[in-house]
Amino acid sequence: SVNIIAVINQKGGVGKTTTSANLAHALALKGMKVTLIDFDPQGHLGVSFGEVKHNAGIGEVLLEKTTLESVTCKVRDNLQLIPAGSALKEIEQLTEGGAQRGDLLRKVLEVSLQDQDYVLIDCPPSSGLLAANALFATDELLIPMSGDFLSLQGLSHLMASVRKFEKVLNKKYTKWLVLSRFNTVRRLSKQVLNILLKHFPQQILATVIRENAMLAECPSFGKTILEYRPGSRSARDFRSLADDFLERKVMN
Amino acid sequence: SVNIIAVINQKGGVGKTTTSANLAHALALKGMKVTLIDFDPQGHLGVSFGEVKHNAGIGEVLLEKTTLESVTCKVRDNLQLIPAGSALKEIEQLTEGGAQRGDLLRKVLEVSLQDQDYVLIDCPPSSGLLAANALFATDELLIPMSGDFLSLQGLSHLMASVRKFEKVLNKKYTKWLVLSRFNTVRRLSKQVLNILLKHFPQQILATVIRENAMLAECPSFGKTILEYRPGSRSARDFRSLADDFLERKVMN
Ligand SMILES: Nc1ncnc2c1ncn2[C@@H]1O[C@H](COP(=O)(O)OP(=O)(O)OP(=O)(O)O)[C@@H](O)[C@H]1O
Ligand SMILES: Nc1ncnc2c1ncn2[C@@H]1O[C@H](COP(=O)(O)OP(=O)(O)OP(=O)(O)O)[C@@H](O)[C@H]1O
Ligand SMILES: [Mg+2]
Ligand SMILES: [Mg+2]
Repeated sequence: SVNIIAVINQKGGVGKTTTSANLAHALALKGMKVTLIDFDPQGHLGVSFGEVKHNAGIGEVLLEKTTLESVTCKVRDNLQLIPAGSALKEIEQLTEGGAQRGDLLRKVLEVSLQDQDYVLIDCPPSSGLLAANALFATDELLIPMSGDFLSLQGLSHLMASVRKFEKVLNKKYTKWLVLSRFNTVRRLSKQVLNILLKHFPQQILATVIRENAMLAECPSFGKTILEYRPGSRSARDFRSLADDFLERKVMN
Repeated sequence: SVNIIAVINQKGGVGKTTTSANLAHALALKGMKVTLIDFDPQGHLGVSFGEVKHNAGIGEVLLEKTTLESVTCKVRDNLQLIPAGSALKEIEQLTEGGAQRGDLLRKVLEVSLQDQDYVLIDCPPSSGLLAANALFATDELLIPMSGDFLSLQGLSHLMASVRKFEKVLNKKYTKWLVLSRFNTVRRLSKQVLNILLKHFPQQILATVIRENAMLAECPSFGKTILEYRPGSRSARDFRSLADDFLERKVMN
């Protein structure tokens, strides 16, 4: 059965979109069937694949204006993308419907994408109805973290909201941390890593994604790092992260 | 009369909080009377000044649970902070009140802080009711930008929403870009700067804030760069940015 994973962290700029795009492509190159959902109205996941023209996307599907199949684009072998769509921002501001407003995505995914191995949901940097929909729809979280203090603060904020969802929905999330934008020489990065190892034992994926200009460049070509610089350190980082993800290989 | 400025960019992690905290302190050290408002429910501006204990803040004031004076904290000479407060996140999800939901902050600031020279509002990475409140309440925008492609994409998204507000509210914002987290050796950073100079002539403040580990470290001590490493390159960057801000000195 399909694994649905939210790539989530309400702290901005920690590498959610970069992790979603490049990890998904690395998994697809290893033969996994992967679907990406751009759940951020900014639409940066679509941009990272050169898919900028789509007006309709997951937003329109959740508002029942169209079907999921009609907005699903095959972007690479074994990899399809469901763009954000111009209506996605309206979900954040829905005022009618109470708690059901958080359950829209789960209802759609319950009957779709069953032929896939993985569905990755790239979440926006906020804790509103879009984040709630992602948390209702999934049991597994991939949490990109950058190696700095405010990112650590953000993590404790995220954990508090995850715990609330666990209580209300009576479930327990499997949580994986990914160290992204990691600067291996900075003292602060090492300190942050030590704190994370203490508080999240056996939950930090073994490969660290190092800070590298190429990762900031490749979205401007609509390419992932695996095709922009396949022989680079960063491409190796993501291939190795894909292995860890599949084998649940963590740092000790 | 008081200048109210929104430090805004819905793209996450571009340096909104870092710019707010350090610029405000640099202005205060030059004798300006400055008030910071932490308008992000994450509360990272408060954390950057070591102010973590406050339960009540601007959120409670907007919901009319308390007064502005009672939540205003003097944090340094000439510098006061209005923390986020635990209720701020509720503003994002207000369902009653229509357009008035966007006007809450303006109404409060209209009758407050008149003795100040500057009020800086640190905005969250989203485009919901909190961003709307900041845009209703101010005529001037300070837009931190990091030197990478997705940040450029984010800027065109921001400009589109700013234009909508200008039309609906029938006003024109003064806009200043600040290059933050700038990596002076990266080719991409220079390319982004050239694109910005073309599209935003006379609107980019002359001083670039360079990427430096110290700026990521100082929030962990509850200090600004001006007091953590007063002799450092980054402290000089912010003192110089404060001069540009006061004199409207831009890049040519
Ligand atoms: N390892 C890395 N090395 C260098 N740059 C990176 C790395 N990871 C991400 N970036 C760059 O940093 C910026 C932020 O990353 P990204 O947009 O993926 O974060 P995000 O968490 O999705 O942001 P948002 O909160 O706005 O959704 C982007 O410009 C991206 O290209
Ligand atoms: N010039 C810089 N050099 C090094 N690190 C920086 C610099 N500016 C900001 N940072 C670090 O980058 C991270 C993001 O910056 P910051 O939190 O200020 O951005 P933001 O736009 O306020 O983020 P959010 O969108 O989550 O509100 C922080 O950990 C901060 O310490
Ligand atoms: Mg993103
Ligand atoms: Mg911030």
